[in-house]
Amino acid sequence: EDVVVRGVSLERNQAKITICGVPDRPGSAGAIFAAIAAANLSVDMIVQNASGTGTADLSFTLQKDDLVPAEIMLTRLVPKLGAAAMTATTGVAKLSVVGIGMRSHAGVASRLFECLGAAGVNIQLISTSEIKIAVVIDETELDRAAQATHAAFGLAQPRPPSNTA
Amino acid sequence: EDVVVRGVSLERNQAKITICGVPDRPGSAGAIFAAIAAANLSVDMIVQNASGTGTADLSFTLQKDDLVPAEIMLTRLVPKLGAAAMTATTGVAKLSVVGIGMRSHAGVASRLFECLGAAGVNIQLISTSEIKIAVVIDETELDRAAQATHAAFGLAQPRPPSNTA
Ligand SMILES: C[C@@H](O)[C@H](N)C(=O)O
Ligand SMILES: C[C@@H](O)[C@H](N)C(=O)O
Repeated sequence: EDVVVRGVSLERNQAKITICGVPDRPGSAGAIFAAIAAANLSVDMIVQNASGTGTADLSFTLQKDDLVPAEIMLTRLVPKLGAAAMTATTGVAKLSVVGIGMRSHAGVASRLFECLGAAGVNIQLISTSEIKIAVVIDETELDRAAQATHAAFGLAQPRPPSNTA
Repeated sequence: EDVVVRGVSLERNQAKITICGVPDRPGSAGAIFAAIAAANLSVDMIVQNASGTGTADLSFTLQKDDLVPAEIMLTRLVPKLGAAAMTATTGVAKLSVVGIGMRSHAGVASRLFECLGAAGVNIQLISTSEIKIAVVIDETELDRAAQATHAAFGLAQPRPPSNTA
């Protein structure tokens, strides 16, 4: 099917938590998210990659204001789970390319990733669905990344951020 | 906003490639996907997690039939990129919970991950968007995972796979 990229969406003020070395056995991800849900935290992207060593790293993004309560709660949970460590960072942002028919096209992914690489923007997290490719990058690089992405997909350049950004 | 889970979708016959130790600098992901797009491979989920060691693992899923051409092409690329290794596996499947208002609810994620844990299903990859939470699991566990998920979200049990599954 033809890919139609409709636009680029930007989300500032994000934070990221990565739990490294989560034991790769049934139930670990459930235990982490049961604690997050019980603390009533609103989570956006959840990304987990398998690794060959019997452990997996699991990351998620949340609003900057929710970072401290999440960190406090997870600091207690991580040792109980047998996970290795947790890192929490603010100053990240999410950039997403939204379209239809994304799923079967590595072309959209390559165009996005290559334009970010050429603009010197480092990709920290990647997550995709049928209608969207989302990356987490450093917030200081967001405007540069947005300009490069609009240009790469032939979209009208975004207006400079106004006070309402 | 209220979360409404509309259904569970299952995709069999998937394969997974993980490239470990990709140098975590601008352009690496672009180089990988430029090669994938040039080989005209159709990719589904793309998942990358950041790691603190200056490298990142990047995984993607594709149709089982595309695995061998992808492996051949990436075997040549991985050393040029300075990545550590590549693993390719068939026999995986994707299970997704689809709904609206997913984004702000760790509750949906925790319910899905906990029910899979209780059913003894190990989660290999996780990727989310506003409308969907997708996990990659072993294909032999798909029917058990689907039953547990339908029960956890109060959805009518799937009919046993017919010949057209
Ligand atoms: C790492 C974590 O996802 C684990 N594999 C689980 O199934 O819960
Ligand atoms: C690992 C890879 O994503 C790298 N950080 C890049 O930006 O291309």
